[in-house]
Amino acid sequence: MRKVIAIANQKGGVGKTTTAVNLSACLARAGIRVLLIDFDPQGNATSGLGGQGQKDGKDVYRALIDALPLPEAIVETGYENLHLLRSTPELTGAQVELAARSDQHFVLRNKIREASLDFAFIFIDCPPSLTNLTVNALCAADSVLIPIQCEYYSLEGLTELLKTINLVKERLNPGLEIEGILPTMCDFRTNLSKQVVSEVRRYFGERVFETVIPRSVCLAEAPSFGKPVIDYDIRSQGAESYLLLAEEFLKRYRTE
Amino acid sequence: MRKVIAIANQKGGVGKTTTAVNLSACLARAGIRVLLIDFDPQGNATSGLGGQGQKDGKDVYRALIDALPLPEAIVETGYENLHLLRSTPELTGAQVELAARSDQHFVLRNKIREASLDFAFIFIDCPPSLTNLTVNALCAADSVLIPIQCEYYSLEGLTELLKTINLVKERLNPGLEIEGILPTMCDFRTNLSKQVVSEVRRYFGERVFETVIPRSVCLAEAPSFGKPVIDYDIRSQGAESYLLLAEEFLKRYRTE
Ligand SMILES: Nc1ncnc2c1ncn2[C@@H]1O[C@H](COP(=O)(O)OP(=O)(O)OP(=O)(O)O)[C@@H](O)[C@H]1O
Ligand SMILES: Nc1ncnc2c1ncn2[C@@H]1O[C@H](COP(=O)(O)OP(=O)(O)OP(=O)(O)O)[C@@H](O)[C@H]1O
Ligand SMILES: [Mg+2]
Ligand SMILES: [Mg+2]
Repeated sequence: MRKVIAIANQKGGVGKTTTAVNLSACLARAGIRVLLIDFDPQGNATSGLGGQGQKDGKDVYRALIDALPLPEAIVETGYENLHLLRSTPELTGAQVELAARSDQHFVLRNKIREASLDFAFIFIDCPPSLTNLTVNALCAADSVLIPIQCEYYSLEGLTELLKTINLVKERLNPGLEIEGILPTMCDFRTNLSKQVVSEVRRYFGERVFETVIPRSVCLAEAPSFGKPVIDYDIRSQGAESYLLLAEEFLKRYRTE
Repeated sequence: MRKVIAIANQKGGVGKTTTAVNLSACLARAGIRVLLIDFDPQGNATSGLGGQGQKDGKDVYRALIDALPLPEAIVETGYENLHLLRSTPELTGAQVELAARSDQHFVLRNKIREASLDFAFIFIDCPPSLTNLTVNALCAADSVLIPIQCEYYSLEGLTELLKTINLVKERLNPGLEIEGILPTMCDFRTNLSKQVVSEVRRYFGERVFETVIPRSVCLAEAPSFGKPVIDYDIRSQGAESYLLLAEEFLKRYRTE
């Protein structure tokens, strides 16, 4: 069984990278082989796992544009079962280069398909935009995990994102499903968070994860040490919530 | 005197829109004529001022691509002295259409120049990316205001952004300056915020605003009412900090 999951939302700063890094790390800790693809030129998932600044030419730009085989571009992270395809700022240039190709939407999908990788889950951390990098990720994915901040602007952008997902499903990737909507940075002392979560559950019902990620400063501190939060402070609320999310996530697949 | 200021940072969720809406509103309240251009297809600055959903065809896409004269596209906001050029999701399509033009980087600049607008300040709220929408804004601007969250990922992206700004300054817009770096969402109870602010001040010295914007839930609540925070709750810390920022900002220009 292998599943490819894009973590996407064009709204900025909603917890895409934090979810990509920490969900992958929790699953890897449970003994599951996971690959994290950093598909954002900012490279936050790369540095969140301590992988930045290496000059060995192993990164997603080289794999996509210079045809470096995926198994050669993928690196270890120092965390058992967790592997990484790093991103670099050159990936910004890939937007233009991909657009010139006849298979422009399927470059990443084809790359993953041609390499017989033995990961149970492949996560793709997307940039905050609906340009062809995110479209490539949606075409490579079996499903989309959508983090949303418990705030107004984030809620507003959800309709636009779902429109784009439906378009990709209709025209490019009929198998694309929604993995779930994940409320993040929730501060239940405020009415705003309570209102947004209840509105999202009313609207999207079953598609919303039961697990809600609280605002927890450890989640913002851990990246400066290049560590997932379970390695930085496993007793923190942030770590606990992502461990719970990993459990809820696995329940969906265990039965298969 | 007229000054065009781009509010930009490719890192998502750092407070670009919140700064664009609230700094504009505070300056307008002080009697200064201000135009806010929403240059993000997400349209958060438009809805932050209650301007979303109008079907009158007055928006930045129509002005750029269909050649609607700027004075006709600009609308009032209900706040004296504050005018808005709305954004719509079609702006996403403009990225491709702009790229096909010979003057691709200067379409917004030329549009502003050909309309003799009588605003003291024109702010441009940018999307979270370094694509040609942000480049257009940097080419139209006299200076760039850079909000940064008091967290690690935001700090990391700053170097990449400054590289892009220098490239635009060298090749496209020699007059481009840095208006300032604005620390936002600071929670001084945490070491993380203290460390990031002190690191930014050490690195960038004078270029960092003295005013620091605290994390204040009113700033996240106000947009759901389509109001700037000074209209939503003027006694809140969020409102106070943006009024202080407007004062600090004006001191730079008063002397001229
Ligand atoms: N639950 C949380 N509690 C506290 N801080 C958080 C939480 N989740 C994320 N953060 C912090 O908030 C900021 C934004 O999160 P993150 O970078 O993961 O969002 P993103 O959606 O990936 O952003 P971008 O749109 O730029 O890719 C980061 O500094 C991160 O450390
Ligand atoms: N100082 C603050 N205190 C509390 N919440 C804030 C503050 N500034 C912004 N916010 C909230 O944080 C979220 C991100 O802010 P905002 O949308 O302004 O960032 P942005 O940089 O414009 O995001 P994007 O990259 O998507 O354009 C919003 O929900 C906003 O309401
Ligand atoms: Mg990210
Ligand atoms: Mg914004």
